[in-house]
Amino acid sequence: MAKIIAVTNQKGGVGKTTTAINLAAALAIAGRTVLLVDCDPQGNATSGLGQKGEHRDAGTLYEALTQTDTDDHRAADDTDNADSQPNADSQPNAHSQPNAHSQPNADSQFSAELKPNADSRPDEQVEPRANHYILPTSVERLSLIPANRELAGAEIELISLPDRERRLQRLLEPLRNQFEFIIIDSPPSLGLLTLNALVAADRVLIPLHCEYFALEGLADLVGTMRRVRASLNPTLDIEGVLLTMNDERTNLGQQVARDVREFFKEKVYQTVIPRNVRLAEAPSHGLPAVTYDAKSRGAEAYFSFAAELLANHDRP
Amino acid sequence: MAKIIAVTNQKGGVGKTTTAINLAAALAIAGRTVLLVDCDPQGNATSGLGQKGEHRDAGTLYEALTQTDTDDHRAADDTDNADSQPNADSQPNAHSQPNAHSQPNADSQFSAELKPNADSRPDEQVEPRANHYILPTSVERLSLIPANRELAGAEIELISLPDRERRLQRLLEPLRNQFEFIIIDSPPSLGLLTLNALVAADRVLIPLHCEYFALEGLADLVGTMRRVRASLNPTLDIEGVLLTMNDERTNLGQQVARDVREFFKEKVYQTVIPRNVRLAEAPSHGLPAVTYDAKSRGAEAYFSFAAELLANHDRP
Ligand SMILES: Nc1ncnc2c1ncn2[C@@H]1O[C@H](COP(=O)(O)OP(=O)(O)OP(=O)(O)O)[C@@H](O)[C@H]1O
Ligand SMILES: Nc1ncnc2c1ncn2[C@@H]1O[C@H](COP(=O)(O)OP(=O)(O)OP(=O)(O)O)[C@@H](O)[C@H]1O
Ligand SMILES: [Mg+2]
Ligand SMILES: [Mg+2]
Repeated sequence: MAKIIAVTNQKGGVGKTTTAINLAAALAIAGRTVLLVDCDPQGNATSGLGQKGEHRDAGTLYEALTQTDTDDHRAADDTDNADSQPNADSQPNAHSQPNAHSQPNADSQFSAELKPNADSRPDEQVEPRANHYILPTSVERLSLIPANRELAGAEIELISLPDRERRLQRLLEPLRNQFEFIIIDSPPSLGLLTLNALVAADRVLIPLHCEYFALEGLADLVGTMRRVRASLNPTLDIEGVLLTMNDERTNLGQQVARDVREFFKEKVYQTVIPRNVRLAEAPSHGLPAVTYDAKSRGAEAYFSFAAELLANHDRP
Repeated sequence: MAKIIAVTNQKGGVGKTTTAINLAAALAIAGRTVLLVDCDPQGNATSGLGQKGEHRDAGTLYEALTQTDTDDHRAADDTDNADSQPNADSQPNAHSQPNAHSQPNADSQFSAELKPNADSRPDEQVEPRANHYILPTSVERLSLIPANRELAGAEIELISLPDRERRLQRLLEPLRNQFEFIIIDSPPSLGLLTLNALVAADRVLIPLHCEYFALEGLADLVGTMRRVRASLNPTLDIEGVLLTMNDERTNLGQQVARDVREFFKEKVYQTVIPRNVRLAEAPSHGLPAVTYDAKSRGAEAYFSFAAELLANHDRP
């Protein structure tokens, strides 16, 4: 059963995408199967993994969230057609193609005896529709649902759709038995996309820049989480608070860190991510820092953070 | 005639608010009358000027954008009542009260002969309704229209209102003869609030962090500006690109800066804002860095940036 973690903080530039990419990659390197969902119209998680502009025939997260189920049958038919699979050369690492490992054998999708009710679409119940949107990445066991600018349109279109806050939850639920972790990168706002991430998630990971504006925004974030828990997702809880881009030389950094540990207590990870230029350079090479420069201080901090998160996760 | 400048970049954490606050304050210190409009539900420009939680009876930018004109008459009646003016003790610098300098003399507002049509509200045409939302700040000649969390609701409510992209433009146009500069701080997204800022503005100031994700977002921002120019605001143009939090020691910073100067040419300011902790500390004291620590490298960089902007502005 996958754990779904939303990486969320409406304050801009606190390291949400950097954390989502490097945590997902570090967990995959540690042997877990991971899906990263880019839920930000900026598409930084997509380009940070070298997949800018890439997507399956069914489309990006925009189509996945805005199409109704009937639309999806049309999409499902297209992508089952072999030559519309993502072109093998454009995939950095073809053998990590999720279809090869996590997809049930193609024949079994269409065998009628599995389905008592013959006229219902056989592929409807075996193959979660989200699979039509999943791309492989250059990291083994790490898959991605990409996003691009069009996702900004979803904020407006979702408003008039039924169950507008549950669209992402409905998309990801059926994937729980295919991945051990599903990580969602949120945009810098508390709009409908972030709301969808908070409803779909079991836990929220809060990257925090130790500065005044970032600290100020926490009250709004915690308030929003409380409202989501009350009405849409009763089991939502904080996975943890990760201090990022920490500049321990400054008083401000130390003072804010002290305030945060006082408020969130043991939820604040021991691992603190230092400011390290390799973390900022890695995205321009389309790679997570943990593979771009595994020995850098930034990458090592994300490895130790992933180990800390796994220790909490695996503890009975 | 005021120049209206939107400080915009959908990439989070690039220094929009820090630039909006310190430019507005530096221009005010240089003798210009300035209004800062906080158009971000995070309300960082409001708290960065020590006005967190403060607003006039009429409310914050949320009410200013979502109320229709008839609602405003009710608001206008309330705020003309003396004891609902902001409490003098809570104003750090009472004599910068915008009412004292920029308001027409109170008697002339109600003199009937100015208005040929007696039954129309006299205050409707002389006193711009935006005045009911304006707060003074601790910096002389600098006024503020505050924002808070409620502004996030406007993104959804504005969708169903007529002329949803022009609400901010309609609010600010009548203020042009009261201020020399109107500076708008935008949120980290390309939603309706940023759209309103781009429609209301004459010019766009783009703070840019010299890193990969920030560079990537520029194409989306320029694309959005082109669409706004084509359909809603034909004279919109770039005021300039300001390189912020620059770490000239890293290759990444130098490489991105070179790319940006190649693309935007003379639009990139000579002044580059260095990373300087005093800029991050100032908001926790409710002051712009240019008054909190005028001799710091960060403050001096914003003074020289303001001088460069004024030189371009005043050039015939
Ligand atoms: N620990 C770090 N050291 C140095 N640079 C970092 C670090 N973490 C992130 N960065 C860089 O800082 C910038 C902001 O980080 P990032 O884009 O991950 O934040 P974000 O919260 O996802 O931003 P947004 O709010 O726009 O989604 C990026 O250019 C990133 O490369
Ligand atoms: N030149 C600088 N040196 C050091 N710190 C800075 C500098 N400019 C901004 N900061 C700090 O970096 C953080 C991000 O800056 P700021 O909040 O102004 O960016 P923003 O673009 O307005 O963010 P958002 O996208 O959330 O609105 C803040 O904590 C701010 O205090
Ligand atoms: Mg991001
Ligand atoms: Mg801001």
